[in-house]
Amino acid sequence: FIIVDNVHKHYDMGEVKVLALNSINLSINRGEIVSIVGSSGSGKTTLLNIIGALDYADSGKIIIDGHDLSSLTDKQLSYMRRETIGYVFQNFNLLEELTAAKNIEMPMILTKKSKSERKKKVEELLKIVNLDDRANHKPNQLSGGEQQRVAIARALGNDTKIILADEPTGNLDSATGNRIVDLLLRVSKEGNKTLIFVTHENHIATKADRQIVMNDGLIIEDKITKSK
Amino acid sequence: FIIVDNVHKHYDMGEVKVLALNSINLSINRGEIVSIVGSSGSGKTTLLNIIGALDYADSGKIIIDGHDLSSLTDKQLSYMRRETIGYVFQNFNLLEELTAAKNIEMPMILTKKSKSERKKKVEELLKIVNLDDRANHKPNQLSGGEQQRVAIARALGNDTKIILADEPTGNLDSATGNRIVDLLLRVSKEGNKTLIFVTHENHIATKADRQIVMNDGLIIEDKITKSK
Ligand SMILES: Nc1ncnc2c1ncn2[C@@H]1O[C@H](COP(=O)(O)OP(=O)(O)OP(=O)(O)O)[C@@H](O)[C@H]1O
Ligand SMILES: Nc1ncnc2c1ncn2[C@@H]1O[C@H](COP(=O)(O)OP(=O)(O)OP(=O)(O)O)[C@@H](O)[C@H]1O
Ligand SMILES: [Mg+2]
Ligand SMILES: [Mg+2]
Repeated sequence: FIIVDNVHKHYDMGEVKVLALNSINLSINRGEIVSIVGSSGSGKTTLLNIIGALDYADSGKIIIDGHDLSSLTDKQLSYMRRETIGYVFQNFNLLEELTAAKNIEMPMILTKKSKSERKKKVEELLKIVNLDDRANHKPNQLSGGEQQRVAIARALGNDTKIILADEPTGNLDSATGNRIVDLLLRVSKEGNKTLIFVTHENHIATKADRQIVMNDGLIIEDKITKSK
Repeated sequence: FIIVDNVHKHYDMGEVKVLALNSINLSINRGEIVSIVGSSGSGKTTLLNIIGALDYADSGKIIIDGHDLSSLTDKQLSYMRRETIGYVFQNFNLLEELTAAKNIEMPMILTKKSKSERKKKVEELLKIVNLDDRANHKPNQLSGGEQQRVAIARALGNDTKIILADEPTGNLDSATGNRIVDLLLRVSKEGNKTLIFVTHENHIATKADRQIVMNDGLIIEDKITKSK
């Protein structure tokens, strides 16, 4: 369902070349739940950005739901980012000028949902992440963990086939963090979604069926943690 | 050394009043190492901001190193924020236009250090947080955990009597996170500094001598975890 085929990515810093991804090969089936762990700077976010069609590889193929990303038009890529992939960013990427409710609604605009359907979905999502009393707060009026929960709710609005979450519990206390990951797992299992989450917390990583370990731009381990 | 006396703080959201801190009383001695835990939205960042002289309480007293903060001039408050308190922000607050090295150097400008002393200190700090090969990257050219380490290095430059760290390991893998907290502990013990850190990771919280638990703007538990 997701194929990463011999992908390389580097960044140019003057004469120095930073190799972020070094020959990544990965194949993930529909409905699989995968955690990615690895040291700071090992390439986890870069890999997630490439799978999420937010960034390009220097070489290699990315195939998502049967589509080779390099063969899609800009319009088709936008559609994919909005309606096939839900993304929880490591730094949240919330719009500072919009309230929590409006931030959550954003990916649903330009879809077939009516205004009242969006409104209902936003209320539902605010409730699920325990932020119904923070709907009208803007990001700078929210705690770190509340901003993170807005980012998570936003990724769930379009019922996408793929959910990518980059350190979704980094700013959450243990109880809230566990609830949030269990929510992502439940939504994914019920919808046969493919869920890939990056985490540095071991008790969160072990909730996945499969665990990938990265180091220095390479996948150094890829193991099944649970048999279905 | 740090006294928080009957502090309250609320935010006005139209007709709704959000009570962020509800009658906080706290007394911390010089050289104490304190962790603060509590659920998302319980008031930890708000409390740290008030102790760090970055925000004001509605009522109550804050006394830092013998000074009642409400009696200080703006100039004296700036001095305190720069040379008495080192702060690691939950969202890093790095300057996007400056490199890692320049970000780390910032609090040292306007102090008595010469340009060459600052340069030497920045190199030392980059090394300590393992970012010597990332000195010239700007924040958007750094991974989440690398940005966090720049924020930590920046808080250490002025050898302040107080270090406040808000979720310093939120974006770090376990090995790096442990090293960073051990670094903060060592620097604090060697300099008889007062260290207060917020964390949601239990194995990090237990490294402190004393643990405070917050919930709904209140301190619900305050216990010594280690005898000296
Ligand atoms: N500027 C603001 N306006 C309105 N409400 C605010 C503002 N800043 C913070 N709050 C609210 O105050 C409460 C406490 O916020 P605070 O950032 O101190 O929580 P926290 O304990 O640090 O949470 P987290 O663990 O999620 O970082 C939160 O519920 C938040 O919504
Ligand atoms: N725009 C850029 N220019 C130069 N180097 C970059 C850029 N973006 C990322 N890097 C580098 O690429 C490497 C991988 O970054 P990435 O964000 O994928 O790491 P990560 O595994 O997500 O780390 P963390 O756990 O700290 O979030 C890092 O060492 C980083 O410094
Ligand atoms: Mg990352
Ligand atoms: Mg906080």
